[in-house]
Amino acid sequence: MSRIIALVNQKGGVGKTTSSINLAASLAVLEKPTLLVDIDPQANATSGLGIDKSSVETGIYDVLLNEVPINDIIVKTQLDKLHLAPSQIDLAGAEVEMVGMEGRENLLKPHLEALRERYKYILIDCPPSLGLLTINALTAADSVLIPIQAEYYALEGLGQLLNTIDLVKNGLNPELDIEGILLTMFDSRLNLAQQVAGEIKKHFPEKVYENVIARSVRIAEAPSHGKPIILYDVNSSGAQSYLALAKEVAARRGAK
Amino acid sequence: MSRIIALVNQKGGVGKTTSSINLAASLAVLEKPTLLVDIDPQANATSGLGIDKSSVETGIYDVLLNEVPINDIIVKTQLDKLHLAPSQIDLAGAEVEMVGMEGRENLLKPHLEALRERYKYILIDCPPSLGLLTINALTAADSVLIPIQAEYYALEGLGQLLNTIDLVKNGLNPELDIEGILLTMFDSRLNLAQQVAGEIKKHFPEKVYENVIARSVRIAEAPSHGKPIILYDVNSSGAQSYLALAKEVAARRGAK
Ligand SMILES: Nc1ncnc2c1ncn2[C@@H]1O[C@H](COP(=O)(O)OP(=O)(O)OP(=O)(O)O)[C@@H](O)[C@H]1O
Ligand SMILES: Nc1ncnc2c1ncn2[C@@H]1O[C@H](COP(=O)(O)OP(=O)(O)OP(=O)(O)O)[C@@H](O)[C@H]1O
Ligand SMILES: [Mg+2]
Ligand SMILES: [Mg+2]
Repeated sequence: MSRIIALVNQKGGVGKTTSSINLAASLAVLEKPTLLVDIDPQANATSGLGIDKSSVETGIYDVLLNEVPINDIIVKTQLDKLHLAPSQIDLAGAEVEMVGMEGRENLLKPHLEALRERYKYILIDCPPSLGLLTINALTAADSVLIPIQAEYYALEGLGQLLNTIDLVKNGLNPELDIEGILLTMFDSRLNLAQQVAGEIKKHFPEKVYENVIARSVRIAEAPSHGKPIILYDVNSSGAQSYLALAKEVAARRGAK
Repeated sequence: MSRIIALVNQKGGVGKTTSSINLAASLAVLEKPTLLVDIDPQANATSGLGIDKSSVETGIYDVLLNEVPINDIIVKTQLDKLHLAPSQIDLAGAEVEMVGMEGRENLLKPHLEALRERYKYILIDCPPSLGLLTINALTAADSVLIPIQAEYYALEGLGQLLNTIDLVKNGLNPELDIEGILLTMFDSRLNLAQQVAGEIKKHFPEKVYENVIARSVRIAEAPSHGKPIILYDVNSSGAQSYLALAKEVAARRGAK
């Protein structure tokens, strides 16, 4: 009775972490027990929720490479229904270590399968690459949520990302599906944004979420206070947009 | 008589590609023969200069892994003094292949050393990670230019980046130093931007460039026309800022 969703886009700076934190926080506020798994060596989702990444002694690196059960690393956050599996700096060297390992793409999946009873949603924040960490997330996930900026390079990378999702679907994870495409940092006054958004909607009509996240400095300020936007400024347009997105995600499909 | 500069930041979307293209183009306009090397599997610097990445038969992947001389892949651009060593999609699998190779960090350096007589500047656009492709760039470079957005996560990642630069300096490339720190997508009306910029200037007073690149949609539009900003809209503030930056980079030090 849970859904595992990976937030993936190899293009950098498109709002993966911001969407992971704020969608997870909004689902928690809607009373759905949610776990956020941070598998980005930058550990931005960890610090964005107010946890000091240098103080994380055992984290996702130990789960993937030292067989520590994920239960042992899960921490609470300021929201009762939101838990976090934090990243740590050691993760930066993980991909090189994983290359030679047996079943290197399946290191994360067994840990998340064991948590399905406990969480309604498990979100995975991925690094800006299609390397082994992201492949582990795609193998463990039921579906992929693709945050994307309405700009040229982000649009250009979409093809490569969809190819990789297909590869994983045809091999490691036949269940994998696209949960949705989320337009982030959207500025409706710009022609460029309108054009690129139009292109994306034309190619993926049913996949693009109704709710678009507009560019708003309050969203960019929140992580410096270690809080999701809904706790930093609940009346902001950003908080309302992510809350509406959470309702759209929950409504789109019943959990498995 | 040349300078090899790597544009590096593992934080995604901070303006590495945009700065690589537009600094290289501006240096070329100032009559300095310049080569732009694209080692990002996304190949954004390649497409941003109007070259179709799927039509690149031999590219930087072949130079690093198939011993093709870099001369064989260099192409012209719309600017007489600007050449490009293009990336290609195959590069996405390169890091996994490089892990087991002898001298895996030094695959790029010999190729660029052989070009020092031909180019006054060689710029390297890096992917958003500190993996083997970026390590190859840091090993080959004389110095590092760090594009950075004035936002929380970008500031947070600066420590990890400087540690990595130190590691390379202490081992593979003792000559390596920091060319400069470039504030990008800067919006002076935002408190967040002012605060973060203040932090960076406090920690690295001599390294931050006088010239700051303001957020401007013309800069984001230019790559969809396959042109650097100076060819897309020479009168725009973006074109003027990157031209001023090129003059500052050229003035900061005489070439080696
Ligand atoms: N809607 C928004 N409005 C304004 N700023 C935003 C918005 N969404 C994200 N940002 C800011 O844009 C930057 C990039 O976002 P974020 O770090 O979430 O992207 P990412 O895809 O996770 O990046 P990376 O590729 O490095 O992992 C951050 O500084 C973030 O605070
Ligand atoms: N000064 C600017 N004003 C407005 N938009 C900009 C500016 N600089 C860059 N951009 C846009 O911001 C986005 C991110 O920039 P860019 O792709 O150059 O960053 P990057 O660091 O190379 O990203 P990646 O980490 O994916 O390699 C792009 O869509 C680009 O067009
Ligand atoms: Mg992120
Ligand atoms: Mg780039």
